[in-house]
Amino acid sequence: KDILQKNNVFAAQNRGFFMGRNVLAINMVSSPGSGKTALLEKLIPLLKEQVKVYVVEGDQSTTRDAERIERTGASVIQINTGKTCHLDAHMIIHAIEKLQPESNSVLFIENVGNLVCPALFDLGETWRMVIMSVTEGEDKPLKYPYMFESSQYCVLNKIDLLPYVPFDMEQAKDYLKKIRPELQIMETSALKGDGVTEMAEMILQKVNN
Amino acid sequence: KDILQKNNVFAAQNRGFFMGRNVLAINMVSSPGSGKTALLEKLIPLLKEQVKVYVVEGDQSTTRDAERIERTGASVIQINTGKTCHLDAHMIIHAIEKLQPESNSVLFIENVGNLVCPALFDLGETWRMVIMSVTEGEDKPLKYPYMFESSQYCVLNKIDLLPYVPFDMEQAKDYLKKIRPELQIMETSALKGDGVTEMAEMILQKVNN
Ligand SMILES: Nc1nc2c(ncn2[C@@H]2O[C@H](COP(=O)(O)OP(=O)(O)OP(=O)(O)O)[C@@H](O)[C@H]2O)c(=O)[nH]1
Ligand SMILES: Nc1nc2c(ncn2[C@@H]2O[C@H](COP(=O)(O)OP(=O)(O)OP(=O)(O)O)[C@@H](O)[C@H]2O)c(=O)[nH]1
Ligand SMILES: [Mg+2]
Ligand SMILES: [Mg+2]
Repeated sequence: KDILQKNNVFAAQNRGFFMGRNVLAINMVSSPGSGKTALLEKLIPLLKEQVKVYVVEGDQSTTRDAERIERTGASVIQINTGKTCHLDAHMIIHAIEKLQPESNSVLFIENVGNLVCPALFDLGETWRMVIMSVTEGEDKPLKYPYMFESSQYCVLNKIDLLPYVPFDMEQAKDYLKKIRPELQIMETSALKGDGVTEMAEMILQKVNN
Repeated sequence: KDILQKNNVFAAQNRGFFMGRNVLAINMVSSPGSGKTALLEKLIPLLKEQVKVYVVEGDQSTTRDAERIERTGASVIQINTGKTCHLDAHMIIHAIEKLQPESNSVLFIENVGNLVCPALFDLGETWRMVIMSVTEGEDKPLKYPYMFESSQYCVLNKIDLLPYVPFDMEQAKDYLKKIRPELQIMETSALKGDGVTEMAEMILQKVNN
């Protein structure tokens, strides 16, 4: 559609800007409440000693997530989308103008909680990372395929709840590989901290290369 | 917008049809994996001895949810929306043609897992019921207000997980009342069965009056 065409032009501009400044731009997508903000709250303290961290927070309403990020010490801006179900590349152009990210930095974009619409909107990111909570069920990759097809990383979060939920980890990974074989899968608990150090190391490695 | 105008005309037609046949039409909305299908799997056996039950299953992809409903013995059809992020009233017109619901029956519409887009699309339902899992966090009503504003019922599901998640039940109910004071709130575990009998009784009471 015409909207997607326009978006792709803005996305290309963002992608060029990030490449020009060697900014690792990570688009974090997931259902509402899968743990995107909680993961950032755990990751940023591990990263900010070694690299400048910026965050673009997308939500329909409130500045709650941006306030949570502020407390970590990262530079953050909040975008409220109102009734719109996703961030788009044009919003990111404005975010870049406000944040003025330095070279060799990391920019997290926490998208609106939505497993459907953000799949269609390229923001110009370097990585797209889909976060899936083990509480959602192993069939989500099959039922919401576009989001998983268009991601390079998948974080399976809330692994501390595995003893209490009927989640089949092996089946989930089979489904993920079926939808996108090259997907890199990580397991985390943003509550307990499992897997977060490894995730930080992976990010730092990319920034430094 | 023009799309919403057209949708409202189709929604009015559905609403009139349901009134004409005294069909209790319940639009179930939630994030992906909050437990809509699991709740239906528990509810339908309790309802179908006393009332005819129909289900419209909406998903981007697969017939998995419709197959789960089939095993309960209810009449069900699956609608695949592809890249579209919500069911709309026109799709429900077609579903009604296929299902031919009898008078004095219950029709569940399980919407696409999405806390954003379905809020804007009236399907002609009698009740809109938003399901929120305690794993998603108590701030969801504030951050996704349109969905909670437009609902009459809110089901807080997965209460069996309360010992293991940082969910503040009282705070959640405060936020819900703040967004929509008239919201009727229920607590359930679709896994263990808590609250399901009460929910079935509430539905039967409405059908029989
Ligand atoms: N048990 C458990 N709870 C978690 C974990 N990570 C996050 N949570 C909880 O899940 C809820 C939602 O976490 P958020 O970080 O707000 O999730 P989100 O994806 O940012 O939510 P939105 O921005 O609204 O889409 C909160 O109550 C968190 O404390 C985890 O690893 N384990
Ligand atoms: N612990 C616990 N798990 C539950 C409960 N209800 C559902 N689940 C699990 O949550 C996962 C998702 O349940 P579904 O019924 O598929 O959720 P849904 O809302 O229909 O998902 P979509 O149709 O994809 O949006 C499954 O693994 C269920 O077994 C509950 O009350 N407690
Ligand atoms: Mg968040
Ligand atoms: Mg379902």
